[in-house]
Amino acid sequence: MSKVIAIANQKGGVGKTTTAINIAASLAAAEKHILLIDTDPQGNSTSGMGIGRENLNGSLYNIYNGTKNIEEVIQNTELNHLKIIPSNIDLIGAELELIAKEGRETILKRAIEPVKSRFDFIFIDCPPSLSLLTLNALVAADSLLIPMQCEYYALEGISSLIKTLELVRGSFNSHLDIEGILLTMFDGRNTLANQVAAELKNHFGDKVYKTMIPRNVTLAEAPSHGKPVILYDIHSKGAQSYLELAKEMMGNENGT
Amino acid sequence: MSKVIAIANQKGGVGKTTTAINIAASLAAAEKHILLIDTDPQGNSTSGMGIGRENLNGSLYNIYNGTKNIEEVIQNTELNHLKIIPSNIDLIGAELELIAKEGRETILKRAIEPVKSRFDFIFIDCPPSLSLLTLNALVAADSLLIPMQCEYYALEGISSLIKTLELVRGSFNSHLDIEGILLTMFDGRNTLANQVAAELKNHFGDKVYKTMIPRNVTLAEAPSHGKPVILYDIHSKGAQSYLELAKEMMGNENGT
Ligand SMILES: Nc1ncnc2c1ncn2[C@@H]1O[C@H](COP(=O)(O)OP(=O)(O)OP(=O)(O)O)[C@@H](O)[C@H]1O
Ligand SMILES: Nc1ncnc2c1ncn2[C@@H]1O[C@H](COP(=O)(O)OP(=O)(O)OP(=O)(O)O)[C@@H](O)[C@H]1O
Ligand SMILES: [Mg+2]
Ligand SMILES: [Mg+2]
Repeated sequence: MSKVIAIANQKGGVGKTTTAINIAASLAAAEKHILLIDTDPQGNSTSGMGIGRENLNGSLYNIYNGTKNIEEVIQNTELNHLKIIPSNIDLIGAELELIAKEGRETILKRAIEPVKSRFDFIFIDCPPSLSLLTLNALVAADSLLIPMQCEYYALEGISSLIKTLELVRGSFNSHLDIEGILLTMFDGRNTLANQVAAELKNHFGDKVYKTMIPRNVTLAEAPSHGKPVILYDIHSKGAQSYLELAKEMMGNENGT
Repeated sequence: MSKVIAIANQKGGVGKTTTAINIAASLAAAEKHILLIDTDPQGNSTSGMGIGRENLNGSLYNIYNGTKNIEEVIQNTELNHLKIIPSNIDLIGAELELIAKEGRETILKRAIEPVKSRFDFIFIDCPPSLSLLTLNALVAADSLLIPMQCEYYALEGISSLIKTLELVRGSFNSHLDIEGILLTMFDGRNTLANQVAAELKNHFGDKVYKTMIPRNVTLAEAPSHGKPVILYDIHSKGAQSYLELAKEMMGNENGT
């Protein structure tokens, strides 16, 4: 059973990378075979996992410009069950080069095909835009995990994300669905956060994960040590909440 | 004396829109003539100023596709001295349409020219990417204001922003300089924040504003009322810190 999940939201700074790294690591700790693909030219998933962005042997850019195959760019991480396809600023070049390319929307989907069965989950960390890189991730994905900060601008942006999802479903990927909406940096003492959370649950029902990720400084500290939070401080609220999310996701997969 | 300032940082969620709206409003309250240009397809500066993104009479997209001139898209706001050029999701179309256009990097610069002398400051709120929309803003700008969250990924990203600034300076806009680096959502109790702040001051010296914007929930609440924070709650720490920043910016202009 292999599932490709795009982690996307065009609103910036809502916890896409933090979620990608930490859900991938938490599931790998539970002995699931995981591939993390960094499709953001910022390369935050890459550096957050302790991989230098400068002298990469291979990166996602090589897939887009056809100079390497997927086997050559998959790298190991500190966790046995977690592999990564890193990225760096070169990926910006792919955006412009893709425009005129034949089948530009399905490059990532076709590249993943030969390795998909080896992994239980493949997570794709997306940049904060509805660009061709994000489009490739949505076309390649079985479902979309949407990290949501419970604030006004993030709530405002969700409608255009859903519209994009429907467009992709209509033309490139008929079975694409919402995997779940994850409330991030959640502070229960804050009225605005509670209002936004209520609105999301009202609108999306069960699609909103029961697990909420609290604002927790260890989640912001871990990347400066190049480690997922379960390797940096497993007892922190941040680590515990992502381990809980991993359990919830595995439960959803087994239909429990 | 008229200055065009781009507010840009490709890292998402660092406070670009919050800074654009609130510095524009604070300077307008000090009777400076201000134009705020929203060049992010998310349209957060537009809705944060209480302007509906759906039925716009005119928007920045009209400038990029040549269907209206700048006079037709400048709108009033609740503050007399603050005008805005709004945006919405249509602007995404401009990104793709610009690729093949002659002089695609200087469209915004040429559009602003006829009205520049009417304003003391023109602020451009940029999307979280180094795309053609951001490039147009950097080519049109006299200087770049960089909002910085004091966290690891934001610090990591600043080097590619500076590289982009140097590229633009080299080919399109020789006098483009850093206006200032603004520390946003700053929490002095947090070791990571203090470390990052120290590193920025060490590297950029006087370019780092003395004014720091604290994390303050009224700044996140104000946009849901469609108001800049000085009209929502002028006594809040958020409002006071942007008024202070306005004073510091005016002092810098007068050379004091
Ligand atoms: N639950 C949390 N508690 C505290 N800090 C957090 C939390 N989640 C993320 N952060 C921090 O907030 C910032 C934004 O998170 P992150 O970079 O993961 O968001 P993003 O959506 O990937 O951003 P971008 O849009 O730039 O890709 C980062 O500095 C991160 O370390
Ligand atoms: N000083 C602050 N204190 C508390 N909340 C803040 C502060 N500054 C901004 N925010 C909130 O943090 C979130 C991110 O800020 P904002 O949207 O202004 O960043 P941005 O850089 O414009 O994001 P994007 O990259 O998506 O354009 C928003 O929900 C905003 O209301
Ligand atoms: Mg990210
Ligand atoms: Mg913004």
